[in-house]
Amino acid sequence: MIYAVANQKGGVGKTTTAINLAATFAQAGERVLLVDADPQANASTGLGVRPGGAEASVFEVLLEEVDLRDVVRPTAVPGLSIAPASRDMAGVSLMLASAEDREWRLRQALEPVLSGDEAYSFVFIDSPPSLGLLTVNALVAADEVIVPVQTEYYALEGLAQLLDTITVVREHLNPRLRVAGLVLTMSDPRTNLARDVEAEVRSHFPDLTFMTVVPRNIRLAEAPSFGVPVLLLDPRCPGSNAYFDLAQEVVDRG
Amino acid sequence: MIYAVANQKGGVGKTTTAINLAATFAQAGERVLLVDADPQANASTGLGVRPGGAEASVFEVLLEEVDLRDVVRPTAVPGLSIAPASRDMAGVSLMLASAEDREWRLRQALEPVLSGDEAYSFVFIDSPPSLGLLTVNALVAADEVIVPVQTEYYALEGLAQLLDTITVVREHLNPRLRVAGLVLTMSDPRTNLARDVEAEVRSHFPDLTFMTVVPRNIRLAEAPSFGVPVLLLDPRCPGSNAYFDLAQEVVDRG
Ligand SMILES: Nc1ncnc2c1ncn2[C@@H]1O[C@H](COP(=O)(O)OP(=O)(O)OP(=O)(O)O)[C@@H](O)[C@H]1O
Ligand SMILES: Nc1ncnc2c1ncn2[C@@H]1O[C@H](COP(=O)(O)OP(=O)(O)OP(=O)(O)O)[C@@H](O)[C@H]1O
Ligand SMILES: [Mg+2]
Ligand SMILES: [Mg+2]
Repeated sequence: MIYAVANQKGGVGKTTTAINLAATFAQAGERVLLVDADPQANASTGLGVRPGGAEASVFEVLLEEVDLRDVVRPTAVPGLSIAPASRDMAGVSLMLASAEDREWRLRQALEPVLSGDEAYSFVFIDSPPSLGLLTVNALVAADEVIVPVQTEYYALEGLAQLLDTITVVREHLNPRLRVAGLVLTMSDPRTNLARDVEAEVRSHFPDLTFMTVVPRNIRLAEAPSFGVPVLLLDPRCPGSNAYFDLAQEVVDRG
Repeated sequence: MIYAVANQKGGVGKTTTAINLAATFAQAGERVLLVDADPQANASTGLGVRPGGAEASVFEVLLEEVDLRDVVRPTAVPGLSIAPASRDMAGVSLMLASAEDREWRLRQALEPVLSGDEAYSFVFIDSPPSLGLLTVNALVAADEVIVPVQTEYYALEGLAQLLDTITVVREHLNPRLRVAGLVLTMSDPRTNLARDVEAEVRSHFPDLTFMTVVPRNIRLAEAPSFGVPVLLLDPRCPGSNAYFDLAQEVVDRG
């Protein structure tokens, strides 16, 4: 099962959700791959993998210069591997402007790792804060989309546009694509704002919104500086518990 | 004086900084224009201007279909006008891919409003969370760049790349461009993470980092839902005070 984690609004918890969901599935014994499709390479550094340097990344994979299997690296979590991003990826949409299959590159690259002895049972794709070619590649490669929604006003604004984009991708590029769900993130239930935004999201999208709400929890923001998911830093903190519950819900809906 | 507010990391406070600095200068009696160069159009909605609809936006200005003066609208703050964004702007880099002057479109559009009776003394440009054509247009049009830096780990990661991009723009497109400063945002001084990140930013960029630190303050997140800057919602809250101090520092460094 391939999940894209996407939302063009910046800073809503895409990378945090991708890393911590992937780690929770790996800890449950699954073989999991995290693909970092964001030139910021936050998912890579959040798992202790430094971008740059001589090694190839998802960038060369999209240009079809190397095979995805040649860029995959292990992480601190047994069972979780990562295909790291690189800064150069920011230029990929101009470099592939004339390629017929430009939206399909990531999906084609993933084909070989989805079957056989070494197959991954779960793939998570972290995407950048935009609706450009990298996010489209993630949506074309995915079976389902997980949409983190920060419980703040601006995050509400972009939801309709994102769901429109997902519909367009489903109609023209990937008929199997469906929305796994919206996950409310960084929620501070003591504030009216978080409660109001949550109520509004649940009333507009009652069936699409996960019951699990990820609370604002400093341990989630601290974990990246140690290069590990939060469940390795502090397995009993509210952040770890929330992503464990979310993983359970994602499987139940799957 | 034209200020671009830029950082490719998402959710670090670009829109919040652009709106509240612009409003603070307007309240001090200056004629101020806020240009929304982000297809998310958060600066527009944060000032009560709904994107979409029949009216033209910065999108048509960049395509040279209309004059900037024809899209400028008043806001709830006397002295502050806005040139709103539109969702369609997400496609502008492909639409202008073959235009020789594609990086100069915003700068050319601003020329007429910088002199004469109706001239603006300050222009703030809000940019999207990427280093694509829209952000480059903001950097080419600007005299100075204000860089919001959230006091969290991932926000540190992208700083070097952003400063590299600013150097490239200065060398090839806009020789006058300089960095006004880095402003630490959403800081919760009770956490080690915020203190550590602040210490790291100040040690790496001692002269570039503003003394003013914008604290995490719920009023800043609530103001956009009322379509007003925080100084109209709650003039004495920590958010309003911080942006007043920051405006003072920006002027002192100018
Ligand atoms: N539930 C949470 N509680 C506290 N901090 C969080 C939480 N989720 C994410 N963060 C922190 O908030 C910041 C933004 O999160 P993150 O980088 O995951 O968002 P993003 O959507 O991937 O951003 P971008 O749009 O730049 O890709 C990060 O510093 C992260 O560590
Ligand atoms: N100092 C602050 N205290 C509390 N909330 C804040 C503060 N600054 C910004 N916010 C809120 O945090 C969220 C992110 O801020 P904002 O949208 O301004 O960032 P941005 O960098 O413009 O995001 P994007 O990358 O999507 O353009 C918004 O919901 C905003 O209201
Ligand atoms: Mg991210
Ligand atoms: Mg913004």
